[in-house]
Amino acid sequence: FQFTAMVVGESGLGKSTLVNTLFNTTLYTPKEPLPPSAERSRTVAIESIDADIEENGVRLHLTVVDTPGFGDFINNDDSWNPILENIESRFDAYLEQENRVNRQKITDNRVHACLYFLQPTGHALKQIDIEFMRKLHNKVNLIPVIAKSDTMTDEEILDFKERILSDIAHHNIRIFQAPTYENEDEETITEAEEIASKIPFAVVGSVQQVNTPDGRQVRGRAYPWGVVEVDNEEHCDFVKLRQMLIRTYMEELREHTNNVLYENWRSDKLVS
Amino acid sequence: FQFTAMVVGESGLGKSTLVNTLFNTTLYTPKEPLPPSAERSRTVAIESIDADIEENGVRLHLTVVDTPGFGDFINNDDSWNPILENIESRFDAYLEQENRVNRQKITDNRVHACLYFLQPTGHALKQIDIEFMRKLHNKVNLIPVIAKSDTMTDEEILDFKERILSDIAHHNIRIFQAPTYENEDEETITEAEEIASKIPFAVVGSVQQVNTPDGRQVRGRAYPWGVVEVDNEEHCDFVKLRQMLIRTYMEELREHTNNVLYENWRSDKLVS
Ligand SMILES: Nc1nc2c(ncn2[C@@H]2O[C@H](COP(=O)(O)OP(=O)(O)O)[C@@H](O)[C@H]2O)c(=O)[nH]1
Ligand SMILES: Nc1nc2c(ncn2[C@@H]2O[C@H](COP(=O)(O)OP(=O)(O)O)[C@@H](O)[C@H]2O)c(=O)[nH]1
Repeated sequence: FQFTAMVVGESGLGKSTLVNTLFNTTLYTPKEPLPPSAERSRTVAIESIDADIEENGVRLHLTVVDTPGFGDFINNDDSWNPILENIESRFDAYLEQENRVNRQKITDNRVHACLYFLQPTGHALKQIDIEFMRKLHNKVNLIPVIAKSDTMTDEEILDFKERILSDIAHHNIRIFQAPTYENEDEETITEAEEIASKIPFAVVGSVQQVNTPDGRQVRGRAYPWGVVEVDNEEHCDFVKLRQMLIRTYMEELREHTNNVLYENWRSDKLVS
Repeated sequence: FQFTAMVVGESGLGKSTLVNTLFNTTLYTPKEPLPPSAERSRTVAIESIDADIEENGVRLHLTVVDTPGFGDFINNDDSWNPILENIESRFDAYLEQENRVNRQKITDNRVHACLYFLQPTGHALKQIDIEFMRKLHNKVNLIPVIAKSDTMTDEEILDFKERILSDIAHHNIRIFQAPTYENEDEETITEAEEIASKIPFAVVGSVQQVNTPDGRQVRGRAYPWGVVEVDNEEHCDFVKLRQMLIRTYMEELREHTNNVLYENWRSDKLVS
């Protein structure tokens, strides 16, 4: 089936690396950096990459929508606009298919999740973060992540997460809630609670294999003072993000998009 | 004597921490973060902190000029303007003293160095970096530093430094050059070359004492995967920055401000 994820955040927050890490594939080839003399873009672009991958024995057509330029200009007024327009144009495309006589083969290209990358400042949400999330939380499942979290100590991460959640609550921003199931078994409920307790996930991405001091080979980043391991839950929440996005809640993300976000957009559209 | 340093860069790049680390004193008390409901400022502010400190047995009146808000808004158009105005108003104040009948006691409050903090994106200079440096390089000694460089591996730092220097050259930006002395002894020349070879410095700041795995107590940051040591030249260029700014080149920074930057400003002003 089809899953579409959008990735948003300023340049250099490790977005391409994280996407490659999540799907364990080089979806994004390392960008040849533009030379100093290159003309820089002046608006947010929308780019799409497609791949057929297999997850848990399930074949998946994955689309990752990238939004280069967001947050990168001196003046970022309305930088959310091209992104909102893209999400809504996908709703339009779906509505158009729904309204056809023959509806046997509907392709669902709506954005099912938006990974929003927060700069690891250690302070609070930035004004651009608040504005983006307020403009888009009713149109897409927002999953904010703390980018490059190996920049922060465990204590700094706890404080920062607490602050982010209180900023989000204060501004009435709705982020995707990992649903909890009352009728599930103990183990599933515990897993769901553990995932929920780590939001927003503090992530680290890497597709490089490095050697740990104790001789293991892992995906990670090698510093002079030690090795950060992407798949080590003591080091970051990457595993939790992967569980939420791919293993456990992919279906919930698609359903919530269809049953709630799209339906609300559709009724607003048909009323006006 | 008097030394005035200005600190510029977006919120969360470790500026306050680095200033405290440089002068080994809590010049900046940990900011009580504004609550989520706080009204956020809408323009760049200029704030000043003063301290009397002792360096190498020399008593120094240090002023650190902070520029909160720079780079923090959705729209950062002209954010360099309040900063440029502050630098020029200090030139005006000096000119006014120079023009007096009695010039026995001139206080030099001109900005002698501007530490410009670059976000460790791993890509290239941001548009706001280029604009700021182009607007200010003729008015103040620019010392760009790579903030929170413990975010980057050694290899990433080398590539990033190379890219930054080529962006700077491409845009004809003049940054402060550690002067080299032909008539100095071998050791001094070597030290000057070593400092120059590390520019822009990749810095890490911390005033916290932490324990290394091999039992030493150092200023640094403790991560689950290891301890970054601020004063360890294998870990970052903090020592080099401190040498340049405080130990070796403080006099050159003041002289260059007086003999070149101020003089050029003064002749432009008197001509027009
Ligand atoms: N510290 C740290 N650096 C990272 C991480 N992920 C990527 N990077 C580095 O950050 C730089 C930018 O990464 P990239 O994926 O191109 O960022 P993008 O511009 O957001 O797509 C590269 O040098 C990466 O190696 C991470 O989790 N932690
Ligand atoms: N990784 C890393 N974090 C740092 C460094 N210096 C400060 N920090 C952390 O970054 C956050 C913001 O630091 P602060 O000095 O307040 O930044 P400012 O807003 O630029 O003044 C705090 O959580 C600091 O502990 C550094 O060199 N490396």
